[in-house]
Amino acid sequence: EVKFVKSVMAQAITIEPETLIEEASRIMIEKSINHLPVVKEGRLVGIITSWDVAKAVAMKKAGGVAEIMTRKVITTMPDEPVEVAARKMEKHNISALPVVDAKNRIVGMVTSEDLSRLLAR
Amino acid sequence: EVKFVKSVMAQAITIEPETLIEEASRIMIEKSINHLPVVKEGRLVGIITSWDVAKAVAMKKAGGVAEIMTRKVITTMPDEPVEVAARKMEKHNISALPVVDAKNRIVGMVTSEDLSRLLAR
Ligand SMILES: C[S@@+](CC[C@H](N)C(=O)[O-])C[C@H]1O[C@@H](n2cnc3c(N)ncnc32)[C@H](O)[C@@H]1O
Ligand SMILES: C[S@@+](CC[C@H](N)C(=O)[O-])C[C@H]1O[C@@H](n2cnc3c(N)ncnc32)[C@H](O)[C@@H]1O
Repeated sequence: EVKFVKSVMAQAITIEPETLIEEASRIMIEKSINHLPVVKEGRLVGIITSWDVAKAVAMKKAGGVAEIMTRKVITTMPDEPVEVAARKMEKHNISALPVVDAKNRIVGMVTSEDLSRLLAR
Repeated sequence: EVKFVKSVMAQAITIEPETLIEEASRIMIEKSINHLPVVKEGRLVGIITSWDVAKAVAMKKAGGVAEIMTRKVITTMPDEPVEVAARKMEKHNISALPVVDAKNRIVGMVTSEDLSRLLAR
């Protein structure tokens, strides 16, 4: 039985480019997550993860997330098979994909934790 | 065909309790990883992840990793089936397991990224 991203994805919690790194960190801790898509006027403009926060700490950087977010975001869609999503994450050495609809609006988030759970049958 | 942890695990990069949070962050960035087991005199005493670094940022904490590491570490062994490792991660909502031998010495690290790659066949 083929599984699709829509059956494993979670709700995405998004932030804005002006959000401070410290505030983004607080949200990750409150929601127990590691990945936050960055959205400006409804459009996906970047992604920041706890790895980026560690990078900011290593480089003694503070300020808004726009300075440290990744701007070229790899995404998936609800009807994509989980194998395709897993292949994208492997290819780019990343651990999450924002899920977007046909109009590129964010409808969810899928992480390598969600996929690894499929093995925990 | 059953897969075991030993066929997917990677080499573990470890740190000591006295390692500074900033130094641990530098190692995560250099090695492109998110999880560091903390070892004292050859024994596993904790684990620190990029999520813990985000927590330190949210709480404006600095200093040695001993202050923010998780001390009760969930582990796995090389001969454990990957489904069992996946179930442990799911149960504790964690994304990595240090791999230990019969004498509790660290022999590797397995992450939810390693398990999600199994789906990318
Ligand atoms: C290259 S990975 C390396 C470490 C580890 N594999 C992980 O995913 O955390 C870390 C970087 O990937 C970026 N990243 C995470 N998800 C992404 C996505 N869907 N598209 C583009 N970049 C992403 C983060 O912003 C971060 O700078
Ligand atoms: C509970 S998870 C929540 C966020 C997300 N699920 C993740 O794994 O990053 C984050 C916490 O799990 C802890 N952790 C990670 N791997 C662990 C392990 N093998 N044993 C015990 N705690 C671990 C980290 O130290 C961190 O405080």
